[in-house]
Amino acid sequence: VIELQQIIRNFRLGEGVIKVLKGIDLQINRNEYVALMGPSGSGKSTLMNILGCLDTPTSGQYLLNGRDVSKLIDDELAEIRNHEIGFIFQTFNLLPRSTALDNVILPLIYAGESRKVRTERATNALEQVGLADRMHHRPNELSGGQRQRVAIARALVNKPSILLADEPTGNLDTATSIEIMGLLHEIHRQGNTIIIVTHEEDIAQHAHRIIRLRDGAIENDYQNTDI
Amino acid sequence: VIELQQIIRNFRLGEGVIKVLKGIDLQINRNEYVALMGPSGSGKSTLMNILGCLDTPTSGQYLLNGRDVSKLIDDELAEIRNHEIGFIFQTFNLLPRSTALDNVILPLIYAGESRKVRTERATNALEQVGLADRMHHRPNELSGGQRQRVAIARALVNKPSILLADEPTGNLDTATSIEIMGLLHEIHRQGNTIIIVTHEEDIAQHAHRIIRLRDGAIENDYQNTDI
Ligand SMILES: Nc1ncnc2c1ncn2[C@@H]1O[C@H](COP(=O)(O)OP(=O)(O)OP(=O)(O)O)[C@@H](O)[C@H]1O
Ligand SMILES: Nc1ncnc2c1ncn2[C@@H]1O[C@H](COP(=O)(O)OP(=O)(O)OP(=O)(O)O)[C@@H](O)[C@H]1O
Ligand SMILES: [Mg+2]
Ligand SMILES: [Mg+2]
Repeated sequence: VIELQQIIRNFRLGEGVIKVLKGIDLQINRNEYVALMGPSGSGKSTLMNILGCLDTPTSGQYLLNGRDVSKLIDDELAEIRNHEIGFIFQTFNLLPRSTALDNVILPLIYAGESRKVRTERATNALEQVGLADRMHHRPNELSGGQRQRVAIARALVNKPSILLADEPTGNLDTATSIEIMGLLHEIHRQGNTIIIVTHEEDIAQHAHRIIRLRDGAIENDYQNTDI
Repeated sequence: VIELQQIIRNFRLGEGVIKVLKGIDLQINRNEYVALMGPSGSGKSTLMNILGCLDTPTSGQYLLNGRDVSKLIDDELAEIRNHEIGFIFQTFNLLPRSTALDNVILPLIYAGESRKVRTERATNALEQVGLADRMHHRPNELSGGQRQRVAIARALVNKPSILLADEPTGNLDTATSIEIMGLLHEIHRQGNTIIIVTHEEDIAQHAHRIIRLRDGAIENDYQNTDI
């Protein structure tokens, strides 16, 4: 379902060029559950942004469900980002002046759902992450882990077939993390594809395959036999 | 050095009142190393904000080095926040349009240090967290873990005697976390007081004392005998 060929991503900074992804070759099939690990700064979020069609590689090819992403027009990309891919950002990226509920409703507005369906589904998603009693709080009236869970609910609400989760339990206590990993398992069980960035070995152990990045290149890519 | 008596913190939201801290009694002596744990939403960051003189309790008393914090004037509070207390925020709170270096220099400007000393100390602090080659990047040109390390460097640069760290390794891989915990140990060894919020048991094990919060009250407060 995902095929990356020689993906390179450079950033220009001042006079110099920073080579962040140095030629990534990667194939991920439908319904795989992949953990992406690696040191801080190794390029995990950058890779996730490319996978999520939020960033364009400097060179190389990205085939998503057989289609060359660089050849898609804006409308097709918007459709993919809204319906096929759910993204949980490392820094949440919530709208600061909207409530938790309105933040989770937003993707449903883009998807053209009716008001009744939107409120129902968003409320449901927030209940699933344990935030039923925080729906009308704005982000600055929520704890760090509660904001993270709003970001999770928002990513799930359009039932995407590919879920990209960048450190989804980074701000959660053990008990809440277990609940969230349970949610992800259910999504995986329904046939969807999950790619999770984590620096915690316990969380990575939930995945069937582990990919380790170092300095912008894949250092290791193996099946998780302890699962 | 820190004494909290019946600290209550309520938030008003719409028609209702949310009772976030429900009467905290706490005493922390000089040079203690305390881990503060508890479920998401239990009140850890709210408690840290009160300890850091960034928030005022609804009722109760906070004695810092024997002085009643509620009786201090603005200049005295600013002095405490700038010289005595270092705060690593759960959401980093970096200035988005300043470089990493300028973010770390900021507390030194408030402290009235000369330009030469400021640049030297800030550079040093960034080297200590492994960001020597990222000093001129702005936050949106840094990875999540790199931003976290800028926040750490900024908190240390005025050599505070009390360090409040809210999830300081939440976005860091294991190897980088070990380096940061090593830094904190050195600060502790020099006689300073450390309070660290963490949801990771491995990180909490570095502390000598563990305080567990639940629903805004202290559920458990014990010495870490495994250390
Ligand atoms: N301004 C506010 N208005 C209303 N409620 C608030 C406000 N700020 C925080 N809260 C509530 O206070 C509670 C405690 O928040 P706090 O940030 O202290 O939790 P925490 O223990 O740090 O959680 P986490 O581990 O998720 O970071 C949460 O339930 C949150 O929704
Ligand atoms: N806009 C940019 N300009 C220059 N360099 C950048 C930019 N964005 C990211 N970088 C650099 O790219 C590298 C990879 O960043 P990325 O966010 O992908 O890392 P990461 O693996 O997700 O790290 P972490 O675990 O800390 O979140 C970092 O060294 C970062 O400094
Ligand atoms: Mg990242
Ligand atoms: Mg918190």
